[in-house]
Amino acid sequence: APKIIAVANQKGGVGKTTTTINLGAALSEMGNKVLVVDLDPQGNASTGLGIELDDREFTTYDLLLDDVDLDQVILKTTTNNLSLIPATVDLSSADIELMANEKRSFLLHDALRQHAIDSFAFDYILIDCPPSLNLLTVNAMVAANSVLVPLQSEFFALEGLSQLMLTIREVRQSANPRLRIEGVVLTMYDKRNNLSQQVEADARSNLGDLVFSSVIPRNVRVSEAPSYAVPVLSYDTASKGAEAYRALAVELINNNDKL
Amino acid sequence: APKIIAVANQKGGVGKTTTTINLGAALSEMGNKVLVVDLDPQGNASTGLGIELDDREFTTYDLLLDDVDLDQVILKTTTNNLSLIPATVDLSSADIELMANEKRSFLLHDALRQHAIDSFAFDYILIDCPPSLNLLTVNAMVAANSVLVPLQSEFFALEGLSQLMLTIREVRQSANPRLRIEGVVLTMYDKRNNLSQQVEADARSNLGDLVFSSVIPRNVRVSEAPSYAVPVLSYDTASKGAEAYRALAVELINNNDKL
Ligand SMILES: Nc1ncnc2c1ncn2[C@@H]1O[C@H](COP(=O)(O)OP(=O)(O)OP(=O)(O)O)[C@@H](O)[C@H]1O
Ligand SMILES: Nc1ncnc2c1ncn2[C@@H]1O[C@H](COP(=O)(O)OP(=O)(O)OP(=O)(O)O)[C@@H](O)[C@H]1O
Ligand SMILES: [Mg+2]
Ligand SMILES: [Mg+2]
Repeated sequence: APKIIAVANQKGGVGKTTTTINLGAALSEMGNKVLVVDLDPQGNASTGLGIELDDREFTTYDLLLDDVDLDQVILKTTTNNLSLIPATVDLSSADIELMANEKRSFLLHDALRQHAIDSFAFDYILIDCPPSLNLLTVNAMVAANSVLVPLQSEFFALEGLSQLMLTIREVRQSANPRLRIEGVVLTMYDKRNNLSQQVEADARSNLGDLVFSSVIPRNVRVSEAPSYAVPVLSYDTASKGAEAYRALAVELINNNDKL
Repeated sequence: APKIIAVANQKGGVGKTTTTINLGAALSEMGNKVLVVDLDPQGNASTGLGIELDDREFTTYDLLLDDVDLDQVILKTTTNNLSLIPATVDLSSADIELMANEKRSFLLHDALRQHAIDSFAFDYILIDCPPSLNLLTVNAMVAANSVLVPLQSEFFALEGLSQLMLTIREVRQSANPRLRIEGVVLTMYDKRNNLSQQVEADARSNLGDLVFSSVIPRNVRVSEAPSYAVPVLSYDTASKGAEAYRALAVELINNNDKL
């Protein structure tokens, strides 16, 4: 069965989408079959992987409502071994519409465990979460084996971490007992900047081994890649950003081998 | 009556909180009496203005439920003429709890128009919105005279703009006929970076005069200020960030004089 990882942090703009796309690309470059699930109504992961709005006929919203076959909603991207379930703004009404549904927190969990998914033989499923701890993010945490937390190397980013860890514990106690923390990855790190160093020191002293040793530097090539609709690994393969995401993928795999 | 401005954009990390705090500080430095309403469960505006978690006995959540006197919930900050209604994570349950309330979209509108607010003689009320188009952001848009949109000079930031403009139009048609767009302000602008220039060119060609001529540069002093619990205008008064927010305040006032 594939390993399912929710990429989550309610703080906005910390690199959730960027990490989902590029970690996914790094894992797929190593030969793993990877599925990205875009669970954000903004649809940034879909855009960043080159799926135009017109090509998003079936989306994660349909998947949650169990209204669609997997072959219709799982799309190939231009990156080898990397597939996507796209999102549109329809997803933003899911919160309200699914509120009355008894199984509302398990919809994604069930959708990703239907027999039909076995034929795709995915090794990893990465779920890009919206910047909130709403029903969509809870669905991701219930569906996932672990949560990967991008942490921007900025002051406000540390503030939300304790709330996020509380939510993970609540989901573990109420719906998904085996939910682990895959790790916390520092993003947009600028080694010339005191603030980055301070945030790193704080994170490592508070969270210890939960913090990946791999750190993602602030790198303009990373933020340019989405406008070319490809991961930075193909946009500029030798860039510091691409190298950092490859190192993160290797570290993630090694951590899981040890389990 | 005070001018009420909602600072909103569902894209995360674009500078909503930073703009609310520092535009507020710039307006108050000119002698205006300013109130910041923290409408984000993350409580970043409260932290950035130096209100510790323990001092947030009454919050925006209580204000929405009409459970509190204004003198209890409006706090002075260390910045002269700048007051705050703080937020805690309690606010994140407002979405679900207020769903059944008939007047759910008008709660903030009514709270900010009660007679008791006249004695504070505010000139401006700035509302810091969470990164979503949920009930909290709708409350801000119903309560406001206008919406100020921070636009990060990055590719993904442009993508959400059309959805945001749609939501503003919907609120104007359903609940607040006089809601205007105060303007779109480019944030974290790096003039050495093609991407910033491209985003600026796109924004100005699509949105014309809606885009402020004042642009907020990426400036490390801006991101350091919150860790000292003060606006950048007091943390480093001569910094490019402080100067840019002063220019934005002047431009905003001039635009309103012309109306
Ligand atoms: N390492 C990096 N170097 C430079 N820019 C980066 C880096 N990582 C992300 N960015 C840019 O920062 C912005 C925020 O990143 P991203 O959109 O991935 O964050 P997010 O957490 O998914 O945001 P949201 O909360 O809106 O979903 C984007 O414009 C992205 O291109
Ligand atoms: N002009 C700037 N120069 C440098 N850093 C900035 C600037 N503006 C904002 N930042 C930093 O960028 C990060 C995101 O800004 P901020 O938190 O204000 O965005 P936001 O839109 O309020 O985020 P959220 O969507 O989570 O509410 C913060 O760490 C902030 O300090
Ligand atoms: Mg995202
Ligand atoms: Mg904010």
